[in-house]
Amino acid sequence: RPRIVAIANQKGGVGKTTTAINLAAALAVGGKKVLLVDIDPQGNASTGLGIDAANRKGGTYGLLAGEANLAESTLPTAVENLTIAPSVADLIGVDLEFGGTERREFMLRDALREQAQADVVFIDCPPGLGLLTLNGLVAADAVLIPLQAEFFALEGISQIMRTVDMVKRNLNPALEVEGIVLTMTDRRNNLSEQVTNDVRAFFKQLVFDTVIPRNIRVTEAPSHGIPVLLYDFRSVGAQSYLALAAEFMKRARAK
Amino acid sequence: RPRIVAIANQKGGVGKTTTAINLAAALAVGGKKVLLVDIDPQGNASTGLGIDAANRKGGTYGLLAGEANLAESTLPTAVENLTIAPSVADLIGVDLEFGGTERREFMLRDALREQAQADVVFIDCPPGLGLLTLNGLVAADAVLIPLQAEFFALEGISQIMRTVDMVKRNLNPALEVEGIVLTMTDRRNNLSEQVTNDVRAFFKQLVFDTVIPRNIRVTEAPSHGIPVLLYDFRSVGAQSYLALAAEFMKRARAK
Ligand SMILES: Nc1ncnc2c1ncn2[C@@H]1O[C@H](COP(=O)(O)OP(=O)(O)OP(=O)(O)O)[C@@H](O)[C@H]1O
Ligand SMILES: Nc1ncnc2c1ncn2[C@@H]1O[C@H](COP(=O)(O)OP(=O)(O)OP(=O)(O)O)[C@@H](O)[C@H]1O
Ligand SMILES: [Mg+2]
Ligand SMILES: [Mg+2]
Repeated sequence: RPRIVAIANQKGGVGKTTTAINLAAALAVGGKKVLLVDIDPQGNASTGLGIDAANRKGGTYGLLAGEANLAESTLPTAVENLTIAPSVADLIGVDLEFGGTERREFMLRDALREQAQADVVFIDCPPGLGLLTLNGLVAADAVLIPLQAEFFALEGISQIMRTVDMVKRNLNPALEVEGIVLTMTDRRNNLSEQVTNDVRAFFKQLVFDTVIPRNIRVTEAPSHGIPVLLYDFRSVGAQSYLALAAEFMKRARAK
Repeated sequence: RPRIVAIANQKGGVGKTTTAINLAAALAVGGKKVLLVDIDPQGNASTGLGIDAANRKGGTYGLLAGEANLAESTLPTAVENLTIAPSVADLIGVDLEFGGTERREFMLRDALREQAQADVVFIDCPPGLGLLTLNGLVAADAVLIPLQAEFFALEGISQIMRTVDMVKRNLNPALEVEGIVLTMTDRRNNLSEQVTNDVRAFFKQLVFDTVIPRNIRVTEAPSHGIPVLLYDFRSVGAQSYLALAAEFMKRARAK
């Protein structure tokens, strides 16, 4: 059974999608079979991996609605060992459409029950704490929380932690925190260093040693539809995600 | 009657809150009476203006739920002429709590009907296109769209434009696009320049001439609970928001 990890943080623009794409790719080039499930209506992970909107069929909406199984919803990517269940625009209406249904938080969990062909599954969640993010947290064994090294993002960390606790108590008792990954850090910037120090002091070993510095090559890669590892292997961004993948595996083995 | 402007973009982290705080402050120091309505459960605009969580009473949740009127929900800020209706944590549950009610998209519009004491009202919307953002768009005369000069943000611009069209057709025929504001631009960065050129070529005069460059003082100000104008008046960030305020007024007069 694959390990299912949701990548979530209600704060917008903190690097959820960038971490989903590049951590998944780094593990895949390392020989792990990885599936990326994109449940963000924006579909940035799907576009960032070069999946044309026309090829997405029912995508993850079909999975949630029970109209298609995982095998039918999954596509290959430009990266060997990395497959994706892409996002489609219909995801926008999920809160209002399924908000009143019985198993509304369990739709993704039920759809991923048959999954066998991967070692790791990552779920890229949208910003906010709506029904899509809840589905991601209920389907997951653990949650990885990207945290931008800035003030507003730091303010929001308690909200995602409270939500994880609520989900663990009421919907998914097995849910753990995989860890917190500091993103867009900048050693020359006092605020970034301060946020990094505060987060390590408070959350201790929950915080990955590996940080992802702000790096222009990371922002350029998705416009070419490939992960930064394939776009510029020597860049600080690519090397940081390789280091993150190694630490991810080390921490997973230690559990 | 004040002009009501929603600040919205479903893409996360593009500078909605930063623009809401600093544009509102720039207009206030210029002598306009401005009210900022924070309907984002994260409450970054409220914290960024120094409003302690303990002083927020029912906040904008009370407004939406019809439990308090605007006068009861509004607080002064450190900036003369700028008041705020702050966010409270109860906003998190609005989609599920009010998703099935009759006038679910009109709750904020109804609450702002009595508003008289301001020249301009800004509504800071959360990321995503949930019920809170819909309430912001239905209550507004116009929508201001901050757009980060990066690839994923550019990809999402068509989604917010489609949503604005839908709201205009079905819920708020008076809704206009106030304009698109390019944020976190960097003239030394090809991608940023390319996004800026693409957006101007496509959206033409909808795009404000004023851009907001990436500026570290902008990220530092909220940790002191004040707008960048009060934190570092000479900074590029402060001066850009003053220029944006001047252009905002010029464009509003021209309408
Ligand atoms: N290490 C980095 N260095 C530079 N830019 C980065 C880095 N990580 C992410 N970015 C950029 O920051 C922006 C936000 O990142 P991303 O879209 O991955 O965040 P997100 O949390 O998925 O956003 P949303 O909340 O909208 O889903 C993107 O334009 C991305 O290219
Ligand atoms: N001009 C700028 N220069 C540098 N940093 C900026 C600038 N504008 C915003 N930021 C920073 O970028 C981050 C995202 O901005 P902000 O929180 O205002 O975006 P948002 O769209 O409101 O996010 P959300 O989608 O979570 O509501 C914040 O940490 C903010 O301080
Ligand atoms: Mg994302
Ligand atoms: Mg915001």
